[in-house]
This record gives sequence, C-alpha cells and structure tokens, in this order.
Amino acid sequence: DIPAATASRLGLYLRELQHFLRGGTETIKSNALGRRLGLSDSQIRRDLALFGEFGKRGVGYNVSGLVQALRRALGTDGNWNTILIGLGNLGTALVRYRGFREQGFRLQAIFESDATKIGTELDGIPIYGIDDLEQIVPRLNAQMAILAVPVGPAPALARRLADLGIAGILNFAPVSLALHDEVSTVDVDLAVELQRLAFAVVNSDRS
Amino acid sequence: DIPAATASRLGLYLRELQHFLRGGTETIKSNALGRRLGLSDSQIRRDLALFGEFGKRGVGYNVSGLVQALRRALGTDGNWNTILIGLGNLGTALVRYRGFREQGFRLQAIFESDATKIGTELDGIPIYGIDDLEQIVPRLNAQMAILAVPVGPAPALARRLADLGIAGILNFAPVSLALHDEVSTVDVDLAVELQRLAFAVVNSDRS
Ligand SMILES: NC(=O)c1ccc[n+]([C@@H]2O[C@H](COP(=O)([O-])OP(=O)(O)OC[C@H]3O[C@@H](n4cnc5c(N)ncnc54)[C@H](O)[C@@H]3O)[C@@H](O)[C@H]2O)c1
Ligand SMILES: NC(=O)c1ccc[n+]([C@@H]2O[C@H](COP(=O)([O-])OP(=O)(O)OC[C@H]3O[C@@H](n4cnc5c(N)ncnc54)[C@H](O)[C@@H]3O)[C@@H](O)[C@H]2O)c1
Repeated sequence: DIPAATASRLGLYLRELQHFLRGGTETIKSNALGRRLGLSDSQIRRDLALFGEFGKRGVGYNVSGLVQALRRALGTDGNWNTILIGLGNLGTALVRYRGFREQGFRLQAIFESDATKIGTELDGIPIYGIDDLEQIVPRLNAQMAILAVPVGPAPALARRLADLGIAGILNFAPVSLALHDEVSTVDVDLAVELQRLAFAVVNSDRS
Repeated sequence: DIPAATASRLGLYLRELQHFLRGGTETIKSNALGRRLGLSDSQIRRDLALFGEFGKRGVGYNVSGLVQALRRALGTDGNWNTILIGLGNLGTALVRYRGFREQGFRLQAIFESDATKIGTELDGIPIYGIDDLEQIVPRLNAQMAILAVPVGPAPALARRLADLGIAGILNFAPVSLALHDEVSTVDVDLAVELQRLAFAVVNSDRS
C-alpha cells in the first residue's frame, strides 16, 4: 500500500511526465523532474523505487515507461466511468477540459436541475434531469461522480450517489458531505492552490 | 522556513478548520482533524508545533486561534491584490467563488481579449482589454495573477506578467509557462485531484 502523501506526489510526477511525453522527451533525470516540482532528487528516486522503477545511472528514466508504471500505481490506467452533477460555469469548464480523458476518466453523463439544460447535449454528452439519477446511474455502471453544484443541494446529492453505490465523489462545493466510510471523497478547494502560491511568494528570496 | 510539503498540509488544515469555525466549533482534537484528512495524529501535532501551536491535553486546540496562526504561517493573513486573465467558463466560476476572499485574495480586475466582454463588469469587478495590461496593472499594485486562458496565449501572457513584476501566477492552462525563478508559479491540474480520488477508491478495502 502506497501512503496518501506519496500518492499525491506520484500524481504530480505523472502530470509533469505527461507534459514531457507530449513534448517528445524520451528520457529524463530525477533532478530535471525535481527542479520543476521543488522536490529533492533523493525524494523522487525513493518514491519511484517504491513501485520498482529505477533510472539508469547517467541516462535517467524512460519517460513513456514511467508514465505507464505511474498510471498503474495510481489506479488511473483503467477507464473510470464518470458522471458530472451540475453544469454551471465550473461544470462546463470541467467537461471541456481534455486532462480528464488523458487520465482515464470517461465522462458519460451530466445531471442538471435546470429545465432549460435537460434533454440537450454538450460535446456529445447527454444531459439528464437530476430526478432520473436513480434510473440512469445503474445503467451506466458509473463509478465516479463530480459534484459541481451549489452548497445547498450538495450533501443530499452525495447521499443519493452513495446509496447508488458510487465508489468516489470529487466535491467542489465548499461544504462537508458528511458521508461515512462507504464512499471515497476528495474535496477540492482552489483557495488551497492560491495559498500554496502565497506561501511560495512569501518564502522566495525575492520578497 | 517551512518545507513546501508541510505548507500544503497546513493549507488543508486551514480549510478544514475554517469549515469547523463556520459551523461554530470552538475546540478540536488533532484526531478529529486527522480523520477528515487521512493523516495521523502525530503528523498533525508535529506540523502545528512547528509554528508554536500546542493543544491542551484532553481539550484540544482553540479553532479560531489556530486559524489565525495558520493564516500567518501561510502568508494569507494579509490581502493579496489579485487579477484574473480570461473570463471563460473557468474564470467565471473562479470570480464567483467566495473561498478566495476568505483566504485574503482580493480580485481587483479581469482582463479579456473578447471585445464583447471588455468594458463591462462582473459582480462589480471591471473587465479590461488585455492590450491595456501594461497600463492597468501598475496602478492596481497587483501581486497575484490567475491565468484561465487557453494553452495558446498562456506562455506569452505569463512573460508579460513577469515583466510587470507580478509576484505569483496561478496557472490553469495545461502548458508549462517556462518562466525563470523571477516569478513563483503554481500549475493547477484538476485531473490530479481525480487521480487522488481514483487512488483512494483503489486502496479502500471496499473494492
Ligand atoms: N472548490 C473550489 O475551488 C471552487 C471554485 C469555484 C466554484 N466552486 C463551487 O462549485 C460549485 C459550482 O460553481 P459554479 O460557479 O459552476 O456555480 P453555478 O451556479 O454556475 O452552477 C451550478 C449548477 O448546478 C445546478 N444545480 C443546482 N442544484 C442542482 C441539483 N439539485 N441537481 C443538479 N444540478 C443542480 C444549477 O442548475 C447550475 O447549473 C459551487 O458550489 C461553487 O461554490 C468551487
Ligand atoms: N487545470 C485544470 O484542471 C483545468 C480545468 C478546466 C479548464 N482548464 C483550462 O483553463 C483554461 C480556461 O478554460 P475555460 O473552460 O474557461 O475556457 P474558455 O474558452 O471558456 O475561456 C477562455 C477565455 O480566455 C479568453 N482569452 C483567450 N485568449 C486570451 C488572451 N490572449 N488574453 C485574455 N483573455 C483571453 C477567452 O476570450 C475566453 O473568455 C483552458 O486552458 C483550459 O484547458 C484547466
């Protein structure tokens, strides 16, 4: 079992390596990866050795091999059937973002409460009414749900998803979903990213 | 100096504690915080001791005192003058998100290339043309910029922001900005959050 803090770092390595792969880089040294992420060489080598990846001395790691191994270790080498709830500003930006598909998350359906959106499609993805959640989700074999709705309806929707056997919920609403252990949840708060930025600015020797 | 990995954890503690504060909780034990974040008691106590916060045995930590201390440690107790570049789906969701203000990030201006948006306002925030960036930014004393534009224009815009002396850039475009050390940047990739979720699902004993 890989500890959660290591898994977050592996996710960051994977993203950087996919940038390099897209740019045509074939091998990379741990210090090149470390510089971009602000991590030490030895931390990166230790993390990658956890799942049996050792770079060749003087040459480095094979980028595409490392990407495959990281995806396997992180559980994103398969296809996750994913649904989105809430197609407002944030939900629309998430549907359009290519990064999810690249990590193996296949968006299959969108659910909305706004009558003007129900029954239409976005980029080929059907938009269903939220009242039909219980009928549609079992047919899709959906495993993941992204919650991009206001704070009010979020906890009740999460309860419905848990009852339908959804395995994981990515929650953007700034409210605790208060689900017991039956469902894995990750709360996203972009303010935490801004905090990371403020911290980097305060701690850089420029200031 | 606090290491970056610790700072990310402090950011997560701060967010959880602000949830508790909003809910009226006055004291909290490290294991209650740990359960919500999947971290051990001893990790939390060690992190908080770093900046002199010690809970009272049997009682726990004072929530509002801890929030103040964390904000000071993370550099988000002040006000950061922030600008947003790109008011598409993602940019609009970010303007509307209350969480930024709560962390001390004050959005002062939006910049766009779309003529239909220039010269208008959103929630009282003026939308300027991107060509006027060099005239407007010095007047605002802006320190942070959020980049929510497509991949194409992102690196050139980042260069212009660096030349204007912006201290930090939060970048959502899936492309490396390739700035040298003069500016702190944080790349956000929400696919990394979905990866964290996939990892949690794969590693939970439910599966
Ligand atoms: N965590 C973050 O960093 C972050 C950043 C931006 C926004 N947000 C949050 O994300 C959420 C969405 O933000 P937004 O800007 O897209 O808001 P929005 O108002 O533009 O969109 C919300 C959408 O949800 C739909 N909706 C409402 N109730 C519903 C229900 N019961 N079932 C299905 N759909 C329902 C609405 O019709 C609307 O389309 C908000 O909670 C906001 O606070 C979080
Ligand atoms: N990192 C993530 O997790 C994530 C998630 C969703 C979207 N994104 C990315 O965020 C960016 C924005 O996404 P979106 O869905 O809001 O796209 P969008 O097309 O809806 O919005 C882009 C906006 O940028 C403006 N723009 C274009 N060129 C500009 C320039 N030179 N100067 C100023 N403004 C300019 C456009 O007029 C438009 O309003 C994209 O790069 C997308 O890939 C990232």
